[in-house]
Amino acid sequence: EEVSVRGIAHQKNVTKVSLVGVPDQPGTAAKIFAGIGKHEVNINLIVQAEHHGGKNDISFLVESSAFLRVSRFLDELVALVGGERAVVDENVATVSLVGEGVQREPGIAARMFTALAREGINIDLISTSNLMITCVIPKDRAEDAVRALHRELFEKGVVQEPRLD
Amino acid sequence: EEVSVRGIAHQKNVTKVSLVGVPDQPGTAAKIFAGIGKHEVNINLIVQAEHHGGKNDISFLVESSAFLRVSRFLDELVALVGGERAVVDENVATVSLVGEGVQREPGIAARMFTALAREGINIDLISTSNLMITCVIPKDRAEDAVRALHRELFEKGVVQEPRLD
Ligand SMILES: C[C@@H](O)[C@H](N)C(=O)O
Ligand SMILES: C[C@@H](O)[C@H](N)C(=O)O
Repeated sequence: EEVSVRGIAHQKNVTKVSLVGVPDQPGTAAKIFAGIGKHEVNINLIVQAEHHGGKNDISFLVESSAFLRVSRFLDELVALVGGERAVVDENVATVSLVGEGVQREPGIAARMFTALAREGINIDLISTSNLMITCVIPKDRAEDAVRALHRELFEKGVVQEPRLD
Repeated sequence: EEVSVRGIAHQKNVTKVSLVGVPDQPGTAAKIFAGIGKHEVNINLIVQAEHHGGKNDISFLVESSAFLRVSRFLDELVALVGGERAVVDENVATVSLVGEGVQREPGIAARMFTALAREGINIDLISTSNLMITCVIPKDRAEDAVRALHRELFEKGVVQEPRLD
């Protein structure tokens, strides 16, 4: 199938919250997001990767304007699930490649990550779906990242030749 | 805005690979996915969450039929980036809620996670975009998960009242 990148999106008004060392057992994620829901805070991204010995970390992004509210109940949330601590980073932004099937082609993901690496931009979180690849990067690098991705993917042409399989 | 879940998707023919303890510096993710791309393996999901002291883990899902090929170059990939080890889990499946804006409403994420928790299903990975929330769960629980989500979100009605803000 032919994969093409339709666009590059980015968002700077986000703050990252990571609940570190939460128990890796059924119910933990439910309690966290039910707790956040009570405060009517909108979420931009939720990411959880590999567990380590019965514990895991859950990261989420909220709009920066909502972070003050979130910060008021963060300790309570960590205590509720028996986590170790909350880590906050306000210096983050998202940059996303958008297009049907972009995450399937390792070539496209590699080009995205390579374009960021060439600019010396460190990737903090990665989340994908069949429609987009999203990277969380330092906020002060967002414009450089968008420019680098545009150069790599649009100016060099990214519409893949239809595969013959 | 009114958020509604359009559907529930799941996929069982996937295998999880996690590259554990990779250096958290620019270029690591690029090398990994350029390496995978050389072997023409399609990826179903890429997830990376919080780093710990200069190291991070990157997890990805491949179609189970492609895993044999991946397993042949996995050690080389770990060595290429200076990671600690690769962890493989073939007993995984994905279950996803699909609908515009589903990840923004913590209520919907909470209902998804709560429906899984009630069935005693542990969530192994989480990845979201503005179109879907995907959970990686044990493969032998996929049908239970889909049934539980259907009951929670469709039978109880999930179209949210339009917000007045
Ligand atoms: C860590 C958290 O996701 C846990 N595994 C759960 O199912 O809720
Ligand atoms: C861990 C990995 O994502 C690294 N931070 C990178 O930018 O490639």
